[in-house]
Amino acid sequence: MLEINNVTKIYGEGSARVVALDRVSLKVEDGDFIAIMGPSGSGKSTFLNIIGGLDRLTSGEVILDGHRIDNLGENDLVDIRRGKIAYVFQQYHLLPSLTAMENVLLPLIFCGDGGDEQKVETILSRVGLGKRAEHKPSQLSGGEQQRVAIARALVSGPSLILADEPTGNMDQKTGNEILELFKELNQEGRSILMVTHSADIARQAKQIITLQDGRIISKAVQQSV
Amino acid sequence: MLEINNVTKIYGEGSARVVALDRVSLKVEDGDFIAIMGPSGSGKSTFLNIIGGLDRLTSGEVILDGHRIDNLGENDLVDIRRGKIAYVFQQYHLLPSLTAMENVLLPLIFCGDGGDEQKVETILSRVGLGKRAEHKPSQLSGGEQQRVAIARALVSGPSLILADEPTGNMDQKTGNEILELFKELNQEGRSILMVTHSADIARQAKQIITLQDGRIISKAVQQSV
Ligand SMILES: Nc1ncnc2c1ncn2[C@@H]1O[C@H](COP(=O)(O)OP(=O)(O)OP(=O)(O)O)[C@@H](O)[C@H]1O
Ligand SMILES: Nc1ncnc2c1ncn2[C@@H]1O[C@H](COP(=O)(O)OP(=O)(O)OP(=O)(O)O)[C@@H](O)[C@H]1O
Ligand SMILES: [Mg+2]
Ligand SMILES: [Mg+2]
Repeated sequence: MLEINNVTKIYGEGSARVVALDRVSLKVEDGDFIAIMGPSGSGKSTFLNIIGGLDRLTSGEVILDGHRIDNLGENDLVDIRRGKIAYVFQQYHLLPSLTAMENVLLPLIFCGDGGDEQKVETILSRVGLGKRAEHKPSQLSGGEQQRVAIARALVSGPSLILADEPTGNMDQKTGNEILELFKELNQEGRSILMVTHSADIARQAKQIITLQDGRIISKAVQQSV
Repeated sequence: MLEINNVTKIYGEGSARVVALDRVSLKVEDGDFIAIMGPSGSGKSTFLNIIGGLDRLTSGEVILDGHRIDNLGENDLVDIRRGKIAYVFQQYHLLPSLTAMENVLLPLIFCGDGGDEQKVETILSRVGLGKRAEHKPSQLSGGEQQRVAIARALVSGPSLILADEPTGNMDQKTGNEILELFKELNQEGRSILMVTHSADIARQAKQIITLQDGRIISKAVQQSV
């Protein structure tokens, strides 16, 4: 469903030049669940940002369901991604003047699904925020904000979910509940690319990819135990 | 050096009322290294925010070196805290238009220490950002931004360090290097209150406090093994 071919991303020039990704290639099939690990600064967020269309690659291609999506204009990119790819950011990017309910409703309104508040209440409960629907981001803990971002990504039923450290700001128990939710979505057939620093979380995915200095240095497929 | 006596913090009213802290008490001695754990939403950030003067308690007292600091006006609070308490925030709060070097220099300039760039370069190297001094926050990874925030907190040599999930956005190896840095500072006599979701990191502190629903539900002192 998704092909990343020989993607390189270079920031800056001269002494400030950073090769954030170095000829990275990966094929993602329908229903894949891939964990991405690697040291701080190894290129994980850059990798997801380029797939999700938030950043432009320097060379290489990204192909989603047969369409090249790395070289599109803004508007086309939104059309092709809409309803297909959803993103949980490392910095949440919640709108500070909107409540949790409104932040999660936003993609539904953009995708023309209307304002289905019942659906939003259900997913807010599933991420443990049933009582926080009316809170704004400044009235939520770090982990709670992260869960609003996750609910927002999931509410429009995307076929590919890009999650950048979705459980980074939570205790183990809440993190495990969120992981269970991702596994259910995966079992429904959605593909998941999840950056995580937690080996516990990574080993529950179907594959683990490790980045270092912008390169993929290992790919491991989980065997049944 | 620090006494937190029966502190309660209530947000909101009516159906939106949240008891974020419920009669929490803790004594911190010079040279203590206390890890604070607990589920998402249990009050950890609120606890640090009140000690650090970023938030007002509803009832109770906070006493630093014999002075009450919970009931001060803004200016007095800055004086008493200046040079004594430093804070690593859960959301970093870096200034987006300044480089890493400038962000770390700020407290030195505020504390009247002048712009000691050599000192800043040393501490940026100690947190693994030697090559990133000229990058702005948007040009840094999540873990790198967190390390700038840590460097900034440490550069003015505070006697009490409040750290809210300082290694939350990093891989294990980088997180361990940061923890080693905190241990060195603690061995120099500085007190550390560190919120963490990682049991591995918590067990390396001298004490572990656990919060749940705004209350301290356990205190454990590490024994030598
Ligand atoms: N806009 C930019 N300009 C210059 N360099 C950048 C920019 N954005 C990122 N970088 C650099 O590219 C490298 C990869 O960054 P990236 O955010 O992908 O890392 P990461 O693997 O997500 O790290 P973390 O685990 O800390 O979140 C980093 O070393 C960073 O300093
Ligand atoms: N300004 C506010 N108004 C209303 N409720 C708030 C406000 N700030 C925090 N809360 C609530 O207080 C509780 C404690 O929040 P706090 O940020 O201290 O949790 P935490 O333990 O740091 O969680 P995390 O591990 O997710 O960072 C949360 O349930 C949160 O929803
Ligand atoms: Mg990142
Ligand atoms: Mg918090």
